[in-house]
Amino acid sequence: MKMVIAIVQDKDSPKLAQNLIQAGVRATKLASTGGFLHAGNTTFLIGTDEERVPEVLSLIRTSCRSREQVVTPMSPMGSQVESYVPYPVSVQVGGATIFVLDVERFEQY
Amino acid sequence: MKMVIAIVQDKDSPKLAQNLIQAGVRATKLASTGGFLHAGNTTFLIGTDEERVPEVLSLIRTSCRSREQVVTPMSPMGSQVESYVPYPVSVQVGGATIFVLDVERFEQY
Amino acid sequence: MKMVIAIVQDKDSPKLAQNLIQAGVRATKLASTGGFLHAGNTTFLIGTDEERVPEVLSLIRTSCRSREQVVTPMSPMGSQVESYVPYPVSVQVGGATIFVLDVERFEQY
Ligand SMILES: Nc1ncnc2c1ncn2[C@@H]1O[C@@H]2COP(=O)(O)O[C@H]3[C@@H](O)[C@H](n4cnc5c(N)ncnc54)O[C@@H]3COP(=O)(O)O[C@H]2[C@H]1O
Ligand SMILES: Nc1ncnc2c1ncn2[C@@H]1O[C@@H]2COP(=O)(O)O[C@H]3[C@@H](O)[C@H](n4cnc5c(N)ncnc54)O[C@@H]3COP(=O)(O)O[C@H]2[C@H]1O
Ligand SMILES: Nc1ncnc2c1ncn2[C@@H]1O[C@@H]2COP(=O)(O)O[C@H]3[C@@H](O)[C@H](n4cnc5c(N)ncnc54)O[C@@H]3COP(=O)(O)O[C@H]2[C@H]1O
Repeated sequence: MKMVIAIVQDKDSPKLAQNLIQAGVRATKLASTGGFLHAGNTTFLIGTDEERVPEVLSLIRTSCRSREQVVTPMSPMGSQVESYVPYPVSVQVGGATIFVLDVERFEQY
Repeated sequence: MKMVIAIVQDKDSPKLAQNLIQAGVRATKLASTGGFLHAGNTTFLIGTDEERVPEVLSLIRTSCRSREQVVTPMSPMGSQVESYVPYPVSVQVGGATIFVLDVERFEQY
Repeated sequence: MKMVIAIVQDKDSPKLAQNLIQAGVRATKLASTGGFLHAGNTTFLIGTDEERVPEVLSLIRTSCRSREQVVTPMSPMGSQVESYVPYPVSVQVGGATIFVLDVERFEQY
């Protein structure tokens, strides 16, 4: 058993959830926030058999797409704070960030 | 140290939290959503010594129970979309879905 | 790649998020609740290269501090329920509780 943790944009979450259901892959969703843009996103927890990990990754890749977001950062990225004037910048946010972890034991009651 | 990730129904969460406190087991709760029914549920993160994992699993098993939920699915489970008429179906939701993962390092500051 | 799961007090979350950005460390935040005090806290998921784990831990240690919280427990910690009179107790809440887990595979689409 493996735990796939996938962080995706909120816009792609319904499509990914639907594609997982149709493939018979079980999942749990958590509301989350990006550390950089502080925008809402969705973290999926997907416990799946090891053999199905490639299929789950390709489901995520086809359901989620990268987008450009225009943001006005609240504070400087670097260290200069004195003459900081906030202005809009465009940031490319990827479709999905995915971590696969090993599960030692799986139970359902 | 092991990380026990347990997804339980919201109704059982207060009882499980209480039973964990009484057993002196520390935990953190996350609000979550089921991938299939889109109903709210609770994800517990429980960091515990390896020897206590069986005790924690049996605490979860006795605190959480399976229930029948009647739902009207928003869209077809399979691929036919044309003549889809939503009607209520009854789904058995288990008491708990549990993943045990290995923790390489634990710190508290 | 390692997954650092850090549970910190809400008060320290903005400072930690800022320090992570300045160090170029990526992170995702989840709203969470303590199992004991039922107070809100923040769970950070930080995927980072193994060599940077010590730096990430020390960033968390310097960004988060322990505080005393006064609470009136809703119900007895032990088993006696009959003559329970709730009265305020002071509890020391640590700066951060941190779990480091191994990541087998990391992908970004
Ligand atoms: N220090 C920095 N300097 C310049 N640009 C920066 C930056 N940190 C992030 N970005 C850019 O901003 C986008 C959104 O980041 P955010 O942290 O809000 O939202 C992130 C975060 O919630 C999560 N994430 C990405 N890498 C992560 C990691 N290693 N650990 C935990 N969460 C991660 O995935 C979301 C999307 O990440 P993605 O890389 O596609 O897209 C990122 C990246 O293109
Ligand atoms: N494709 C499908 N076709 C037919 N019936 C389906 C189905 N997917 C789920 N169900 C049924 O619906 C119940 C609720 O699923 P849901 O995804 O909302 O809520 C789930 C989900 O949040 C979590 N979960 C279960 N297995 C998981 C896994 N492998 N990975 C991540 N989360 C899981 O535990 C909750 C309860 O799961 P449980 O298995 O007891 O109960 C499930 C199961 O009986
Ligand atoms: N059974 C008990 N008897 C007496 N005192 C108790 C107790 N359980 C907790 N406490 C105290 O209350 C503080 C807040 O715990 P809470 O569970 O709300 O909030 C916790 C919880 O959300 C998380 N946490 C700590 N250890 C954990 C673990 N092993 N697994 C998962 N989450 C943990 O970190 C937060 C802060 O923990 P920290 O240890 O610094 O601080 C704890 C601890 O000092």
